[in-house]
Amino acid sequence: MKVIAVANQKGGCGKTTTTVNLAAAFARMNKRVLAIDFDPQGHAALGLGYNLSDAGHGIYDALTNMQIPISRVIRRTYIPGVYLAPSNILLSGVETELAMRPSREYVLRQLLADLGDSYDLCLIDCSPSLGLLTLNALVASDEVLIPVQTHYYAIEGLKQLLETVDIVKGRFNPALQISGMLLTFVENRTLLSRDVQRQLREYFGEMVFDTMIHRNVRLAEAPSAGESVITYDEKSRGAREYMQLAEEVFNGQAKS
Amino acid sequence: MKVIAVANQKGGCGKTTTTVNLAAAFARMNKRVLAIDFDPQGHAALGLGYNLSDAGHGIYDALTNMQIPISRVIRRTYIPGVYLAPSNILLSGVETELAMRPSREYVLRQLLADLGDSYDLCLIDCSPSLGLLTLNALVASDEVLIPVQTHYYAIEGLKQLLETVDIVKGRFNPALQISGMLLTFVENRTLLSRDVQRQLREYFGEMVFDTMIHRNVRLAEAPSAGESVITYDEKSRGAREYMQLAEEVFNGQAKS
Ligand SMILES: Nc1ncnc2c1ncn2[C@@H]1O[C@H](COP(=O)(O)OP(=O)(O)OP(=O)(O)O)[C@@H](O)[C@H]1O
Ligand SMILES: Nc1ncnc2c1ncn2[C@@H]1O[C@H](COP(=O)(O)OP(=O)(O)OP(=O)(O)O)[C@@H](O)[C@H]1O
Ligand SMILES: [Mg+2]
Ligand SMILES: [Mg+2]
Repeated sequence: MKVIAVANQKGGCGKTTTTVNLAAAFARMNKRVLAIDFDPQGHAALGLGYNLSDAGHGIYDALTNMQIPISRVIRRTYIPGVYLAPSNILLSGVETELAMRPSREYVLRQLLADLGDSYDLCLIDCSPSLGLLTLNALVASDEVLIPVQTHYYAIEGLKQLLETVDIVKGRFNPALQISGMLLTFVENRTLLSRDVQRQLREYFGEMVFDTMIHRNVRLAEAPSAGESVITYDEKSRGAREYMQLAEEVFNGQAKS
Repeated sequence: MKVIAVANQKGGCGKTTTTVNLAAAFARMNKRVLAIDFDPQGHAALGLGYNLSDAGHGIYDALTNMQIPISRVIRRTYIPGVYLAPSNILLSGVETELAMRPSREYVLRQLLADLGDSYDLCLIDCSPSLGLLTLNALVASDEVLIPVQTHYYAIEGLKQLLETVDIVKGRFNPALQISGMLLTFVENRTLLSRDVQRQLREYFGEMVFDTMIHRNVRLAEAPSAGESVITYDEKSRGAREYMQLAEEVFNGQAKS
């Protein structure tokens, strides 16, 4: 199972949109995909049509209760081939609960080891922070996919994120690689977006995916129908671009 | 001094953009304004033209070192009337450092008490989370201003945020009120934005500001010049709308 963390501490750069739509696109390629909602907001679950008020265990329970294996919190979604480990609001308190554990960075990694190869891919939607939850996701992953909005503030945080990836690689997970940087909210109409694209490609070169995700209202509409854009509007630009990204991620080498 | 926290755990809804431009708009009304960058990303500092690599103390030092009063970390910005307490990356570790303190929710409130009425207004730019830092901001504030993007995911988190505000009001800061909900990224062109606007006004009524902030590329360009939109492009829609918001916030009653 290839595990990919979708992470960036900058808020609103498209982490959840990427997790949900990439999962649906991989399923179209007949892969079995596990999506883990690692954000207490629970938006990946919503985007996959899951009703947050559903009772039952979530990823929080598997993290904090050794009696509950992760397989018991995984549910089917309406998309054939996509499975979900939902989050809930309790997840926002888990960082203090885990902080005292001896191997607190490896909790998720140990849970995923139980799954063996029951899935082809696992995508982890991270919250907009670099706390212990995101650290757990990076330690558990083979690759990290970094959505980057083509705006000015988005560039500033990348240095810090890459430093964090280096630290994780050095101390906890030597195999961690960067799957790539995904440019999001691209608008060729604005000088700002074109400028930031150019700067990111000049600065990070090969690390930036060829596929870019343009601003497309269909991507923002789909979650209100509890669907991925792939099923909500298959012909939209958003759907085509996430299908293209799935090809690039699955066939490509990690960028670094 | 009226203290307003700009908060919402949803990432990318316009917290920093609102803090920076509202501060500049208040300064135009001849108010003395203190902006506190309470997000380790340091974007409010960037938006106010502050160079993050500047040495010197920041809000982290005042929070963790009793010898350093907040007045020693406050600097002038290029905007007359706007002052800044910058953040730095150390701020991301402060939650664990403060967690063991007996009155850990009141640390910022105690710091601001030292300032008396040296400023008319204080705006606190919060990070996209509901952790101890944001809790400190809510406990230190008279009002909380909530930017809400007119997208589907944005609606979901509001219930949780309002519950958190109620808890803070009940246990730590009975005077805390909601300044209002500010609709951001408004686009009358899209059905989604119009739909979400309607839902928010129906559901939250008076709590929603009359002023709305439309999507406007000038707002995203201004930070790359290290300026607020008020000085970057005074005639832009973004500048006019933030000037209008400043009037509404300053003259209005808090919404609840
Ligand atoms: N390419 C796009 N075009 C238009 N809207 C988009 C696009 N990508 C995402 N969106 C919308 O923009 C908002 C932000 O995206 P999203 O919530 O996926 O970001 P995020 O990084 O997961 O945010 P957070 O930091 O809060 O977790 C959402 O309302 C989403 O529907
Ligand atoms: N009305 C607007 N029109 C166009 N762009 C905007 C608007 N408001 C904010 N932006 C841009 O959208 C991005 C997100 O805004 P901003 O960074 O202020 O949100 P935030 O809530 O502070 O994010 P975070 O959760 O990461 O702190 C920024 O690049 C900003 O320049
Ligand atoms: Mg998200
Ligand atoms: Mg911000």
